[in-house]
Amino acid sequence: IIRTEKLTKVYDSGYRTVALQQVDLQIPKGSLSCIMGPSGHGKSTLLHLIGGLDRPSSGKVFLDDVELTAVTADRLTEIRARKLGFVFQFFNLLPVLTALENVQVAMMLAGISKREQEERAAELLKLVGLEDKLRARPNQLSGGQRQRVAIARALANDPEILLMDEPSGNLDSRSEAELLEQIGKVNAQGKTVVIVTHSEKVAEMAQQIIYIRDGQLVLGKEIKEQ
Amino acid sequence: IIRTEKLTKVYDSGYRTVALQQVDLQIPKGSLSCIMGPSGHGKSTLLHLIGGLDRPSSGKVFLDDVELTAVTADRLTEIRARKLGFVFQFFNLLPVLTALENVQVAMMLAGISKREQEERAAELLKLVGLEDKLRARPNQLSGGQRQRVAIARALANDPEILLMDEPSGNLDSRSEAELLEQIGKVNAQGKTVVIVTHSEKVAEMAQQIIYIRDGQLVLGKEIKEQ
Ligand SMILES: Nc1ncnc2c1ncn2[C@@H]1O[C@H](COP(=O)(O)OP(=O)(O)OP(=O)(O)O)[C@@H](O)[C@H]1O
Ligand SMILES: Nc1ncnc2c1ncn2[C@@H]1O[C@H](COP(=O)(O)OP(=O)(O)OP(=O)(O)O)[C@@H](O)[C@H]1O
Ligand SMILES: [Mg+2]
Ligand SMILES: [Mg+2]
Repeated sequence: IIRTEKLTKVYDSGYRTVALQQVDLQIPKGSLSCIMGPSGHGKSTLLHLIGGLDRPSSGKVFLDDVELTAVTADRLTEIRARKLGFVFQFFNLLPVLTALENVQVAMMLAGISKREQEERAAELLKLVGLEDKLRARPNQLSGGQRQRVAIARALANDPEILLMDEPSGNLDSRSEAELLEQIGKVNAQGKTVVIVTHSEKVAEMAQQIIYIRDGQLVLGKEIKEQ
Repeated sequence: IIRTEKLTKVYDSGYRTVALQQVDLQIPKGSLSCIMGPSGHGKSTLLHLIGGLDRPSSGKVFLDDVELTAVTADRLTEIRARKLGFVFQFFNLLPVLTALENVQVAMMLAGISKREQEERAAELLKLVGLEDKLRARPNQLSGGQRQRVAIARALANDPEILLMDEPSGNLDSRSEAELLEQIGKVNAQGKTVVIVTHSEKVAEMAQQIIYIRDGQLVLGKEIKEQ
């Protein structure tokens, strides 16, 4: 279970922007939630705070009763490595590594043998349709292929919680359907999934829609008016 | 009008991939075309070759009867600066420049005064809903905001031909609808528009759908079978 209390993020690097204000939400264990809302209104910011990749200006984030906003940086790194898989909106692949190596990197802290890492990475890349591209580097891959490497990497350490920022933004409808099938399986195994998305197809799978406008949580009935 | 003859692109940097083979197509002046097809099958490659941003392995590209594949690099740069606006799949914004400056850069070769550049850039950014972000740098912008800066930049030199690689991949449905409205207006002014897209909404506006699978042009009736 993921929980936030009065989560607030203000950027002030010469340009003051209130990206998130007073967000209170609950994500039950094993659920599939979608974060939706207009461009620039705080969705990626929220996902990064939930995943402990960034610190809020004020407010708290709880992951399985551990207050992420109160632990040390080392403890945070260890929790993320063990429990979280993150797909970034722009992938953040390492340009000098191959697709296979990019996926293996996510398994480094988990005590898996190098041989087993390679096998598992190859398996995951096959799952997302990239078996012919194992040794390709990101600049030799199409936009959607890079996105799929990022997805494979997020699944690599078999995380309890999968956080995905617009995972099908660069995928055609068939690749998106295949991805949704994979996500459905992962969720059926009991994993908690949170997806930022603009896609109606992805939203159809959600048990909960978290709607963010102007950095604030918008409740059910207000969405219909927009 | 844009025309290609037996357009072929093979990548061979240690990983041989036939990205495009023998593509023959025609894009009438003032039309709106969409390039669609599965992820990794050659759409971005095709758009880059049409826009003279890359050279084919064999075959020809004609832009208004000028053979892009035969002219000098300087002439190609001049044609692109005068006639083309390009939106990249991953934007290619300059990280050290603000949103305003990124849009102004596209006007540098067109002999427009600096003052006029600033006014026009501000106008275009306002058009895509970014009037509050003129002095923000790309790393201070959300994914969809960066995409919109890239779109404003492509419109900056008032190009005859607008080439866009998945321009709404990071936009919510409302921002996408606003973008489509803008594209409709640009097309109504007589500009030729070619859009790589996975979006059905964008495809609905097209007079021609160019379907690419496995690097080859797929004709109308074959699409329905997939
Ligand atoms: N520099 C390169 N070296 C080797 N192969 C490459 C290179 N660039 C692209 N490719 C390959 O060319 C093929 C076509 O890529 P392209 O980017 O045109 O696909 P796309 O249709 O735009 O895909 P997407 O919808 O995912 O963006 C892919 O298989 C890709 O791996
Ligand atoms: N480092 C930063 N400095 C200043 N402002 C920032 C910074 N990062 C993000 N912002 C601002 O915070 C707001 C929310 O950004 P965020 O990336 O969360 O939006 P988003 O909902 O994910 O948008 P999109 O759908 O376009 O990806 C935006 O107005 C953005 O300009
Ligand atoms: Mg975002
Ligand atoms: Mg592409």
